[in-house]
Amino acid sequence: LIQMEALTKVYQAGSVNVQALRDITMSVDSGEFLAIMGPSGSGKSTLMNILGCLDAPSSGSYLLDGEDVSQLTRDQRADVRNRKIGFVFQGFNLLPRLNAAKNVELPLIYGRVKPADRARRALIALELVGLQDRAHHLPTELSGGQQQRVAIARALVNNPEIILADEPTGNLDTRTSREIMEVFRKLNEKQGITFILVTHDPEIGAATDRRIHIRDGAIEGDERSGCI
Amino acid sequence: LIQMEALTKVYQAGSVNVQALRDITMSVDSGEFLAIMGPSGSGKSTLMNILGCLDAPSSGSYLLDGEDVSQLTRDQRADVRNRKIGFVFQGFNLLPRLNAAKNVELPLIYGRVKPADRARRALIALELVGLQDRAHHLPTELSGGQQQRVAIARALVNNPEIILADEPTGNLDTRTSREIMEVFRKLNEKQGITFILVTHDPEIGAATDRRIHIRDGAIEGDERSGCI
Ligand SMILES: Nc1ncnc2c1ncn2[C@@H]1O[C@H](COP(=O)(O)OP(=O)(O)OP(=O)(O)O)[C@@H](O)[C@H]1O
Ligand SMILES: Nc1ncnc2c1ncn2[C@@H]1O[C@H](COP(=O)(O)OP(=O)(O)OP(=O)(O)O)[C@@H](O)[C@H]1O
Ligand SMILES: [Mg+2]
Ligand SMILES: [Mg+2]
Repeated sequence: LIQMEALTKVYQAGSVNVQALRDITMSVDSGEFLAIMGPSGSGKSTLMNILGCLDAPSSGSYLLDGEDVSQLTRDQRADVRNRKIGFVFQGFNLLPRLNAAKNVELPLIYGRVKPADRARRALIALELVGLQDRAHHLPTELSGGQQQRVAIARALVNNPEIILADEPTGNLDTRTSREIMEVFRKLNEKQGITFILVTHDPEIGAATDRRIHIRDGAIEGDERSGCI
Repeated sequence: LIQMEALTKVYQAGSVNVQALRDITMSVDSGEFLAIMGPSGSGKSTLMNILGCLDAPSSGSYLLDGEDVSQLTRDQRADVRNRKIGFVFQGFNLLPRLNAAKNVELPLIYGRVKPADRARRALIALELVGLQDRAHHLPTELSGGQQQRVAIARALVNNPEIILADEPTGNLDTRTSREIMEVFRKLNEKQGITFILVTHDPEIGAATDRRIHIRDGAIEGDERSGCI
């Protein structure tokens, strides 16, 4: 499903070059459930942005479903993203003037789903994350963890092929984190959705099948559960 | 130092009343190092906003250094806040057009510190959180955990009486979290700064002297380390 080869990403901040990703080669099969882990600043969100077609690499190639995404135009990338990928951003990125339900509906508007169906599907997604009673609250009227869960519901609502979640439980208590992981697992098992989660939490990492470890922009480990 | 009596906070979202805090009575002595813990949506950030004089309660009283803050005007609250309190927000709240150093300098501008001293003190604060090499990056040029650390540096730079930190390690890996907790502990021991941390992380909670547990807007537990 996903194949990255010798991928690099260099940022320029002022007069300095930041080598955010160095020579990343990795592959992910359809239906996998894995975590990307590593220290703060190691390149996890940068990698997720490229996986999610939100950003282009500086060099190297990224094949998604056999298609070379690094060669697409911005519009073509946006189209791939909207059809195939659900994204939970590290900063949630909710639209401040839309309530929870309307934020969750956004991917369905792109897919030209009728209003009544959008509202129904958004409510189902909010129920999955335990927020049906907050459907009409604005983001500013929600707790940090509730905003995070709205962002998760928005990523699920379209039944995408792949869900990329950047620190999806960073603002959640232990019990809510486990509930969210159960939701992810069910979607993975029943609908075959591929999950790539960025996390600092070793407990979340342990609940996945495979962990890719990143440090200073490079992969330093790739291990699966059940192997000793 | 802090005394809350029968404090409540009710929000209105649309036609519904949300009872975010119910009858909170608690006191904190100068120099304490404690955590506020509880499930997502239980009222922690609401309590922090009132402690930090960013918001007023719906009823009840809040005495800070013997002064009834709930009766102050908005300007008077802002003055207390700027002099006495350093705040790490759950959402970081960095100014997007200022780089890390300039964001950290903000509390010193209020205190009318000279530009050369501001720059020096901001750099010291950034060194404490390991980000001296990112001083000139904008928030958008920083990782999530780096933005969180800039927010922490900004809260420290003024040597306030009290530091309120809402989920200060939510975006940090284990090692960086421990380094931040060491910085907090040193400031508490050497300068007597009072620390109130909101956290979901039991490891962070275990590293404090006292934990106040909140559920559905009410205090359901208040326990200290070293007592059985
Ligand atoms: N402006 C608002 N209007 C209406 N309801 C609000 C508002 N702000 C917060 N709430 C509600 O008040 C409750 C407490 O919110 P708060 O942000 O204090 O929770 P929290 O404990 O910090 O949660 P988290 O751990 O998820 O950050 C939540 O149920 C939330 O939906
Ligand atoms: N637009 C940018 N310009 C310059 N440098 C950047 C930019 N965005 C990120 N960086 C740098 O690239 C590195 C990797 O950032 P990234 O956000 O991928 O880290 P991360 O692993 O997600 O960290 P965290 O766990 O703290 O969220 C960091 O050192 C960061 O300072
Ligand atoms: Mg990140
Ligand atoms: Mg909160």
